[in-house]
Amino acid sequence: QRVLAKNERLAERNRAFFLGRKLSVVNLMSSPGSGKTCLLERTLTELRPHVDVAVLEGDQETSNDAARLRQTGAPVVQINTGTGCHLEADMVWRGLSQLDPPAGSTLFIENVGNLVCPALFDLGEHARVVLFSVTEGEDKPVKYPHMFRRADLVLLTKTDLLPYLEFDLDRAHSSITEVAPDAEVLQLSTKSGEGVDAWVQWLKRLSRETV
Amino acid sequence: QRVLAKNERLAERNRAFFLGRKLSVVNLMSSPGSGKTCLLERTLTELRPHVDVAVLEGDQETSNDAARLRQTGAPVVQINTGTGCHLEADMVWRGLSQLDPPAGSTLFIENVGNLVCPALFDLGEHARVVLFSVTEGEDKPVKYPHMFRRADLVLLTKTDLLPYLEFDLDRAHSSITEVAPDAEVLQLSTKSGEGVDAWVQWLKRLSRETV
Ligand SMILES: Nc1nc2c(ncn2[C@@H]2O[C@H](COP(=O)(O)OP(=O)(O)OP(=O)(O)O)[C@@H](O)[C@H]2O)c(=O)[nH]1
Ligand SMILES: Nc1nc2c(ncn2[C@@H]2O[C@H](COP(=O)(O)OP(=O)(O)OP(=O)(O)O)[C@@H](O)[C@H]2O)c(=O)[nH]1
Ligand SMILES: [Mg+2]
Ligand SMILES: [Mg+2]
Repeated sequence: QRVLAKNERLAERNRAFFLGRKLSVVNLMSSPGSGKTCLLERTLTELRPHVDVAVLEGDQETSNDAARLRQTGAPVVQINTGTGCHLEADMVWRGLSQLDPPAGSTLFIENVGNLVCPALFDLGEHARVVLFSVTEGEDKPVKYPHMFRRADLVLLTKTDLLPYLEFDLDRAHSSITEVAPDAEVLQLSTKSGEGVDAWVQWLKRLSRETV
Repeated sequence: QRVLAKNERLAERNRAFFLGRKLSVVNLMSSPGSGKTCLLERTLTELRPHVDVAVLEGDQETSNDAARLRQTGAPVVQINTGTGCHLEADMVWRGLSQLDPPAGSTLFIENVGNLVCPALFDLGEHARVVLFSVTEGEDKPVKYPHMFRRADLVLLTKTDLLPYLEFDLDRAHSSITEVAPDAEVLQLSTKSGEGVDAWVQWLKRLSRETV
């Protein structure tokens, strides 16, 4: 519990920096492989002509995801957590000094792929976005409630695969509503493009509200 | 580190119980939704006529998975970890006294869906099996190396979906080999039945070697 109290204090410090630099900050969380990086690749390409963007990329090991995202031209700093299973506020603080994002940017934090631990660690972000892919089964929200309960937005991803799955969309939506009645929900596919516009609009709205 | 040392001691105690009761114990781990429970449903049905089976089911919340597995007729005890992100040796000890499996059984432990934390907690098991579904991307082994490094067997699941994905099997296999050169690898689908026989043979071999 001392770890969480310390993290809360550092999250406050991050929040103050975000306010000072007029950043709009999104923390992207999901199971491993739900599509966070693919979504960011597409999002950075769509946003960059209109809005300054920057990325802090969290992974246990490798900088594969950072390398993929740098191809969009956006500034990306990779944070490796080693055996750690989530990003913490002090890692983000250190990453920010390296990244030095321009004022008014949208900052994306791609967290370590994990539906459990990242839910407990506030990074100072404005919005918590949880991805949940249709290939994982309908019941993830009720089975991993702590992550979904604190989500501002739930993205149901890879909807292009629905024709090949026995996935019950109604059950998935009621599983989300049961745990996170206030969360917004968008369905999307980075392959077919479904829902990507609505997501980009959601980001522009967040930026207007925070910056 | 004190937590891991205590867990090691308790894992030894579990191992002694497994030896005493002549159990063959498999710890199943993966990301959320990689197909652990679907595989167990199929496996328990195939094994039950030949071998005694029993299951300890680990989840943050709900007993959805235990209810699914009980439909096979196998004895199942559900362990809920709350905000915990993995099973620990003492939870398994407590579950064992409830389960009271017959001598000579194969005991399956379905761990909490998480590619990070369960890798650090020995439960006293004979074999660590890591599932990795083709829908998650090829690079999971190198990005979450601690889990794969300690795997005895890696199961590449949901291969029936390969025709609809841009998934490079060679890259996935070399990603596994890079991190876990000694692990055996099987491809399977609980939908098409591919690989299920080879998996059941692997289990029977394990049971002969341990019991
Ligand atoms: N069909 C389909 N596949 C997708 C979609 N989005 C991502 N994928 C696939 O899902 C796999 C994982 O995608 P990533 O974007 O790397 O997932 P991630 O959440 O960033 O993974 P980690 O960072 O390792 O947790 C890759 O094989 C992608 O091709 C989608 O919308 N449709
Ligand atoms: N196409 C296909 N889908 C599968 C296969 N195995 C599992 N699934 C689907 O994958 C989803 C998750 O399966 P589960 O078996 O519940 O996954 P799990 O690993 O037990 O999930 P958690 O216990 O929540 O971590 C479900 O929607 C299944 O229908 C498979 O071989 N092929
Ligand atoms: Mg990623
Ligand atoms: Mg399961």
